[in-house]
Order: sequence, then structure tokens, then C-alpha cells
Amino acid sequence: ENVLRLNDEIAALNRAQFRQAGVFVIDLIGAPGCGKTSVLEATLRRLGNCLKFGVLAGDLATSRDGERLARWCDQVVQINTGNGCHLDANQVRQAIGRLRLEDLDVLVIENVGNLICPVSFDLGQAVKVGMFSVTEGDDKAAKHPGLVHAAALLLLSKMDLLAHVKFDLVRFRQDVQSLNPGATLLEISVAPREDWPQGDHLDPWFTWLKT
Amino acid sequence: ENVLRLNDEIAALNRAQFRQAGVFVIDLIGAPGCGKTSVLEATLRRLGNCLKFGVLAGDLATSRDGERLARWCDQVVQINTGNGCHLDANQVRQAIGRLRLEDLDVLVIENVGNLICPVSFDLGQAVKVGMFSVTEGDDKAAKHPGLVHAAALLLLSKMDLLAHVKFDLVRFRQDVQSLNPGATLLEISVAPREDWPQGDHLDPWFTWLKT
Ligand SMILES: Nc1nc2c(ncn2[C@@H]2O[C@H](COP(=O)(O)OP(=O)(O)OP(=O)(O)O)[C@@H](O)[C@H]2O)c(=O)[nH]1
Ligand SMILES: Nc1nc2c(ncn2[C@@H]2O[C@H](COP(=O)(O)OP(=O)(O)OP(=O)(O)O)[C@@H](O)[C@H]2O)c(=O)[nH]1
Ligand SMILES: [Mg+2]
Ligand SMILES: [Mg+2]
Ligand SMILES: [Zn+2]
Ligand SMILES: [Zn+2]
Repeated sequence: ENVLRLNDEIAALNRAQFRQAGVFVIDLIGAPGCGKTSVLEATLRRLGNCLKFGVLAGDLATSRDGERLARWCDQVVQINTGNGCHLDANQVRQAIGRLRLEDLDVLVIENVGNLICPVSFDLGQAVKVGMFSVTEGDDKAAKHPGLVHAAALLLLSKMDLLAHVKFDLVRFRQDVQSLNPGATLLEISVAPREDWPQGDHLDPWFTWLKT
Repeated sequence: ENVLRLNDEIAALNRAQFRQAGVFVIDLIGAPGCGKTSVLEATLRRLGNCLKFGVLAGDLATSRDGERLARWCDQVVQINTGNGCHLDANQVRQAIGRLRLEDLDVLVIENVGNLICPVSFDLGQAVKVGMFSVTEGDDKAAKHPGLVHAAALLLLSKMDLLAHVKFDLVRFRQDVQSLNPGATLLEISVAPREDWPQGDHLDPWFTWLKT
């Protein structure tokens, strides 16, 4: 309705500004605690030398995520929404005024922890990335078709805990495939498992980012 | 605004109907996959003989939760919201028309998986119960002050996994205490741990329910 249309007008301005500055922008959407900040911490630490990152961290309250990420990146802005259940294009517009976009290759917008509302709000991003974790249960893709449809990339994290939880990986993959055959699904973890030499399992994500 | 005011009028009608029928109604709010349905499954199975339960299961899509709960309870209604991020009083009003309220002691409304939007929508319940799980990380109470304020009872589930995750229990308890000194916090699990003779850790929750 009216709110959405106004949002989309501002999103279009953001999108133009991002294109002008040559910044690839990701809207990262996932449930509370699915591991968004943890993946970003590892990404900034490991790829911070080959790509220049900026981050917008969205939360109702606290600056905990912004502080965690600021340890590894000097272009971080924390947005607090109060009781707003999703970031909107105007909040993003205000926040990027505090960044030097020309100096960035990639801007990651960590949306408020919420699998639903952020899907409907364009922020001006190039792609939406949807994130799930094995501890949430294997039915979450089926339960959130809107996000699976809208995402170019889907991440399934905390794969290190697979042996400790009831999670039917075949069923989850099938749900994703039938909802969005075009989406890429990457199974990752920031924590170690014996069969991962690197200590974590983030290379598929790093490869996708760099391409 | 207008939507909220209309919702509250219908919520008041629901509340009167619940009181009339002598049903204790809980609005259960928690993130996707925090374990709401699992706790309800165990509750229906273990207390179904001493208390008469009804359940409303709210999800964007699928009837998976409703089907899981219908195995243990014959008064279950599944509500699908489409892309609605919270149950509203009108959806509850429609759903209870399909229940025999007079035959119930307790009605549990499992809200859509979302820690934010359901907080603002009165459904006519007696109490809101907020639920977190250790796999989400220990900052979730601090990040969702609205829910912690509004809840009479807070549940922290998946306590069986505490040894496998980074979770500062002292810090989490402190956050809850400072946000809402009046709230009760119960630490529970539906899965076994060696030091729990019963095979799970739900007795604090069962005791609270029965009182
Ligand atoms: N075992 C394991 N735990 C993880 C992994 N990723 C994150 N965690 C844990 O999951 C919890 C939540 O991680 P965060 O990165 O804060 O999650 P988030 O999605 O940013 O949370 P919000 O921003 O509050 O929605 C923390 O306790 C992390 O240590 C993983 O790959 N494996
Ligand atoms: N280890 C462990 N796993 C649990 C526990 N409770 C639930 N789970 C697992 O967590 C996942 C999600 O459980 P659900 O009960 O479906 O969670 P939910 O909150 O109802 O999810 P939505 O209704 O989709 O928001 C499932 O894989 C469960 O097996 C617990 O106490 N311990
Ligand atoms: Mg985060
Ligand atoms: Mg459920
Ligand atoms: Zn919303
Ligand atoms: Zn909402």
C-alpha cells in the first residue's frame, strides 16, 4: 500500500547510489540467532584484505552486533529500529550517509532477525540472501516460501551441529529446490568439525562472494 | 493506529468469551525453530490426561505443526497467515469457532515464529509466554526488550545443548532480570541429558501450567 510504495521510491534512489559508487549490496535475512553476525565476523576477518567491506547492522535494540563487526571493519553502522520488525529503505538511506561508499566493494546489510517482514521491503540491494540454521529444524524453508522465492542465495549454517540435532538434509534441500529451482543453497558453518581442514566451512560462501 | 485499535476490540471479545468458558489462554511467542511445537507436543503427551488442552497453531504456510500436535490432541486448529507476520485477534476469533471451548481447561496459541510483531497484537489471551533457545545465542533477551516486558513467563529451551554452544547463562538471566524483574524464567529441554532422570527437563513448565 502507501508505505510500501514510498519505501520502493527511496529504495530506487539507494539502488542508483550503490550502482554509481560501484558497490555490490547484499540484504542478509534470517531468524534471530541463525548466525548472521557470526558469518559476517568470519568473512570480514578472512576476506577483509582482498575485498573492501562495509556493514549496516540492524536490530531493535543494542549495538552488540555493530560492536562485534567493528573489530574487523572500520565502515560499520548500527541501526536501531525500536520496535520496527524490518529495516526500511529510509533507514538505509540515512545510514549510508555515514559511509564512504566510493571506498567499498561490498556492503552487507544485516537485517533485523526476522524471516518474514524483511522479505517485503526493498532496501536498494543487488541481492537478498536468506539464511537458515540446522538448529531451527528442517521445515523452515517450507514454512517461509516468500523468502525462498525472493533469495538469489540461501545459506544453511551451523552444519557442524548436524550430528547433534534432528535435521533431514535431503528434505530441506528438496523443499528449497521445489520452491525456487534457481536458488543456490550453500551449507556452511563458522565452527569447526573434524573433517574440515580449515577449521570451519565457509569457502563455498567466500567463493560465491568473490564471483 | 487504526489496525491496532480494531484488533484490540476483537481481542476484548475473545477475552470475554474465554473467561465465560473458563479457559486459560496462553499466547506462545518465540523465534522460528526455538522449540514451541516440541514443548507443546511433550506437554500434550504428558499432561493430556490431567488437563484438557486445545491448540491454535499459527504459521505463514504448511500444516506441519497442526499435524504434529493433532497426534496428541483432538482440539487443534491450524491457521495459515499467508505472509502475515503475526496472528491477529480476528484470525483467533475465526479459529475458536471451530473448537468446543467449554470442554477446555487450557488453550495454547502457538504464534507465528517471530520475536517481534506478535508482541504488539492482543489476541485475548490471559498471558503472553516468551520463548528463547540456547542455540540462538545469549543476547536475545537484551535484543527483544518488548517481548521480555510483555511476558508473564519466559522459557529458555534446548538446555540439553548448553555444553555444545557458547551461551553465557548468567548474562542471559541478568538481562531478563533487569528488563523485567517480575517475570519468571524457566530453563527447560525436551531432549534428554544424563543428569535428568525423567529424560527431559519440563517439570518446571508443567508445574507452572498446573498452578
Ligand atoms: N555451533 C555453531 N554455532 C554457531 C554458528 N554460527 C553462529 N553460532 C552461534 O549462534 C549464536 C547466534 O549467532 P549470531 O551470529 O549472533 O546470530 P545472528 O543471526 O547474528 O543473531 P541476530 O542478529 O540477533 O538475529 C551464537 O551463540 C553463535 O556462537 C555455527 O556455525 N556453529
Ligand atoms: N536438542 C534439542 N532440540 C530441540 C529441543 N526442542 C526442539 N528442538 C529441535 O528444534 C527444532 C525446531 O523445533 P520446533 O518445535 O519445530 O520449533 P518451533 O518453535 O515450533 O518452530 P516454528 O513453529 O516453525 O517457529 C526441531 O529440529 C526440534 O527437534 C530441545 O529441547 N533440545
Ligand atoms: Mg546478528
Ligand atoms: Mg512450531
Ligand atoms: Zn514487519
Ligand atoms: Zn510484523
